[in-house]
Amino acid sequence: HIPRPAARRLSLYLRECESLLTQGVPTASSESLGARLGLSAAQVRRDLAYVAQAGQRGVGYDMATLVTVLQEGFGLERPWRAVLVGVGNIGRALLSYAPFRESRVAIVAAVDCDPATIGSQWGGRTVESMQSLGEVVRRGGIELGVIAVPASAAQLAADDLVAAGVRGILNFAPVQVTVPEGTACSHVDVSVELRCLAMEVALGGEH
Amino acid sequence: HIPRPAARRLSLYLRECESLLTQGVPTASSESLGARLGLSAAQVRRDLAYVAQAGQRGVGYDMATLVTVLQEGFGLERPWRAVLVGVGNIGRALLSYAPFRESRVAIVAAVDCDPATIGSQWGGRTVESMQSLGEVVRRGGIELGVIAVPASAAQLAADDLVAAGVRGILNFAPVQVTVPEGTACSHVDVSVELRCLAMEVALGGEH
Ligand SMILES: NC(=O)c1ccc[n+]([C@@H]2O[C@H](COP(=O)([O-])OP(=O)(O)OC[C@H]3O[C@@H](n4cnc5c(N)ncnc54)[C@H](O)[C@@H]3O)[C@@H](O)[C@H]2O)c1
Ligand SMILES: NC(=O)c1ccc[n+]([C@@H]2O[C@H](COP(=O)([O-])OP(=O)(O)OC[C@H]3O[C@@H](n4cnc5c(N)ncnc54)[C@H](O)[C@@H]3O)[C@@H](O)[C@H]2O)c1
Repeated sequence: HIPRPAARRLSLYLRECESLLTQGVPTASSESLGARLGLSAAQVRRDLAYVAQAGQRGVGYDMATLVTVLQEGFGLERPWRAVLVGVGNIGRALLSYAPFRESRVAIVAAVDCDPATIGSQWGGRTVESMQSLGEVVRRGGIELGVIAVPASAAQLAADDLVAAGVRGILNFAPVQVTVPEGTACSHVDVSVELRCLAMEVALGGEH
Repeated sequence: HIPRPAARRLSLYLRECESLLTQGVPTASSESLGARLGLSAAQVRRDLAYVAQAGQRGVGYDMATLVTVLQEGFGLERPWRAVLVGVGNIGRALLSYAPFRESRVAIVAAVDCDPATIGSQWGGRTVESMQSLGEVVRRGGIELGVIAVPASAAQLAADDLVAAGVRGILNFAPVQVTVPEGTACSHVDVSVELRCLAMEVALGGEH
């Protein structure tokens, strides 16, 4: 059982190790991994203990091993497929982002309820109708959903995604959506991020 | 001193209270506030104790009082102004979002380095050149910056924002940027969010 804050940090270590590996850096210490992320070496060591990894004294962690272990440990050794619900400002940005076309977690389909948007193409995906969400999910072997509809439509979109069989939802709408036990749900709320940033500055950088 | 996770939850309570108030709901219990956010009543009470608020037994919290206290406690009773650096996919989505034109934390200006983008208008803001960032920040009384440039340009954008005098940065690029002590910096990384979601699903919803 890995708590979500630790899972998020482990995902950040995976990204840093992948980038070190592509730069030809074979090993890194917990100090240097931590420094890249603004974390203490002790935090890095504690987190990597979740995946039974310990660095070698004086050498550090082997980047190739860490990448493999982190990918396998979290089911990321295989591709994950997501469907986007809502192709507006945010939706178009996500579909236009090349890494989301073929990365380990890829947005492979998109649906919308607006006839003017249905049929349009973004980054090689053709927008389908909301009614065909169930079919899109089944046909595409899709396990994840991204909600980018207005707040008033977000809960309905979540219900439709759960009914279609997705097991995880990323919600961009500024409301909490309820999902059944067993469905993972996370939330990106840019308005809250901006507000928290202002709070931190108002508190004089105390955080 | 309020830890950042608590500040983030307090910002969520503020949003929920604002929305209850506009629906004409004068009070709410810690249970009902918690239920709207997937948090326990005890967590809500602990957090609101940071701003010296305690609910009345049997009645709960007064929404109008809570909104005022949360806004005042975090410097949100006055407007905050932000500048966007990078007007690409994400940048255009942020500029096209009506709430960011005039909300308590508003994106009032935008800069870019691409001549084809400089001069374009999005949501009533005209994109200026990266060279004029210092002038834009001074002229606009801007305290916050949003980074929406490619990863390779993110650190430079952060340095330019700090040099221009902003005190808080929200970074969308998938790299950590370093800022001096005293500058607040937070990070929205959609790729990490998607990856964490897949991890949660792979771990069988354990989180
Ligand atoms: N744009 C931003 O920068 C930004 C920032 C913060 C939060 N958000 C939130 O993200 C969400 C998306 O924002 P946006 O700016 O992309 O909105 P938008 O209005 O540009 O796009 C919404 C899209 O969803 C579609 N839609 C509406 N109801 C639907 C339904 N029931 N089923 C399927 N599709 C439906 C619309 O046709 C439209 O294409 C909103 O909840 C918004 O509050 C956006
Ligand atoms: N689009 C998405 O959905 C998405 C998802 C996850 C992460 N991101 C990250 O968000 C950031 C922005 O992504 P995007 O898709 O909007 O990129 P984009 O390429 O569409 O836009 C980048 C913009 O930044 C400008 N720019 C480049 N260098 C600059 C500099 N030195 N100073 C000022 N402006 C500069 C470019 O002219 C362009 O307008 C990237 O770091 C990207 O990795 C984007």
